[in-house]
Amino acid sequence: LLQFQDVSKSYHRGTEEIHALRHVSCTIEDGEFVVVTGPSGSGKSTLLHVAAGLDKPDGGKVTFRGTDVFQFGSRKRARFRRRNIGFVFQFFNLVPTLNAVQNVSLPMLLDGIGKTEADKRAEDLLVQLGMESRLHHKPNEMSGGQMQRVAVARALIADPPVILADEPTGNLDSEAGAEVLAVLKDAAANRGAAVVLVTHDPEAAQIGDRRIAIHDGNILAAV
Amino acid sequence: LLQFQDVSKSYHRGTEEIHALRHVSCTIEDGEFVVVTGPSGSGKSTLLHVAAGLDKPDGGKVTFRGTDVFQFGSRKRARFRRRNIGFVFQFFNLVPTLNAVQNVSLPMLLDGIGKTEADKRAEDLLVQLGMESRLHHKPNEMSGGQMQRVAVARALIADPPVILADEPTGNLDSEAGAEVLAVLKDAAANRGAAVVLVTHDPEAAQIGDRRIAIHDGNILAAV
Ligand SMILES: Nc1ncnc2c1ncn2[C@@H]1O[C@H](COP(=O)(O)OP(=O)(O)OP(=O)(O)O)[C@@H](O)[C@H]1O
Ligand SMILES: Nc1ncnc2c1ncn2[C@@H]1O[C@H](COP(=O)(O)OP(=O)(O)OP(=O)(O)O)[C@@H](O)[C@H]1O
Ligand SMILES: [Mg+2]
Ligand SMILES: [Mg+2]
Repeated sequence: LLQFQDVSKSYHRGTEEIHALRHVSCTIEDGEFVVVTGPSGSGKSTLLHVAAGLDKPDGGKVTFRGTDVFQFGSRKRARFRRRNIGFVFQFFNLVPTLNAVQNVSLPMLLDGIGKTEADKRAEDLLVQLGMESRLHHKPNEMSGGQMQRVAVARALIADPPVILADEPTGNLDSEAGAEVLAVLKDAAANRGAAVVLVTHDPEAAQIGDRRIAIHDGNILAAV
Repeated sequence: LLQFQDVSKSYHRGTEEIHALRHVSCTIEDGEFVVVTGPSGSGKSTLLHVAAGLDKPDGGKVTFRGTDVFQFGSRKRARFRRRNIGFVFQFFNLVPTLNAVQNVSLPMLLDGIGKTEADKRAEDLLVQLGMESRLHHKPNEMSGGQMQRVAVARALIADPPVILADEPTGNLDSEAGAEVLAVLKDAAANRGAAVVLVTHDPEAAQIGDRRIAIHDGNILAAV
């Protein structure tokens, strides 16, 4: 479903070159739940951004169902991303002027789903994540972990075939964290989504089918 | 050193009243390391913001060495905070236009310490936290956990008597997280700082002298 073929990505600062990803190859199938772990700064967020077509690699190819994600221009890539990828950002990227339900329902509205249905599904998901008392709060009226759960719900609402979750439990206690992992696991197990979970939490790392360890831009193991 | 006397804080949204803190009383002494745990949304960040004089309570009193923190106007309170409190924010609050060393040295420069000395201390602290290869990167050239470590270093650099750390390891792997906990523990043990660590990490919760559990704005236990 989603494949990296010898993908490399560097950042340049003056004369310095930082190799964020080095010759990364891996394949993720429908319904698979892959956990990515590695030290802070090792390239995990970069991996997810390249997978989503947000960051262009310097070498190699990223394909989705065989199609090169970066053959499209940025507008077409954005539409591809909206339809196929649910992304839980490490720092959420919520719309500050919208409340929880509005933030979560946005992907469905953009897909042309009616407001009534989109809002209903947004509320159901938020309630599943323990957010029933905060449905109409805006981001600046929420705690860190509440914002994180809104970001998780937004990534899942349109039932995308690929879900990329960047440390989605970093601001959550064990109970709220377990709810997040449950909805991610359910997406893979019951709706056939390919899920890539980046996490520092050793407990969360247990729930995948397979684990990829990344270190200094290199994939060390695909277990 | 730092004392809450029957502190309450509410937010009002239309007719709804959210009790973020309910009649909280506690005392923290010099050199004490207190860990605060509790579910997402239970009031931990609010507790720290009120302790730092950033958020005014609706009831009760916060004192620092016997002085009411909120008797000052906001400008004088800001100066009090800069001199006495090192705050690691849940979402860092770094200056986007400054690099790591510049962000960390800022509190010392504001205190009138010379640039050479401030930069040296900033670098030492950053190296201690594994940041030696990222000293001159700006926030948008760093990973999430790298930004978090810069925020930690900034809170510690001026050796403040009170350190308030809001989930300072949420974006860190276990090794980088252990480095953060070590510098916090050292500040309490060897420099007499009163440290309040808010964390969701059960491992981190072990390192305090005392633990406070908060639930729906109530302090449940001061163990
Ligand atoms: N614009 C940039 N310029 C230079 N270096 C960068 C830039 N953006 C990221 N980096 C570096 O690339 C490396 C990989 O970053 P990435 O955000 O993928 O790490 P990560 O594994 O997600 O870390 P964390 O667990 O801390 O979130 C980091 O070491 C970071 O400093
Ligand atoms: N401006 C606001 N208006 C209404 N409610 C608010 C506002 N700011 C915070 N809250 C609510 O106050 C409660 C306490 O928030 P706080 O940020 O202290 O929680 P927390 O314990 O730090 O949570 P987390 O672990 O998720 O960071 C939350 O339930 C939040 O929704
Ligand atoms: Mg990251
Ligand atoms: Mg918080």
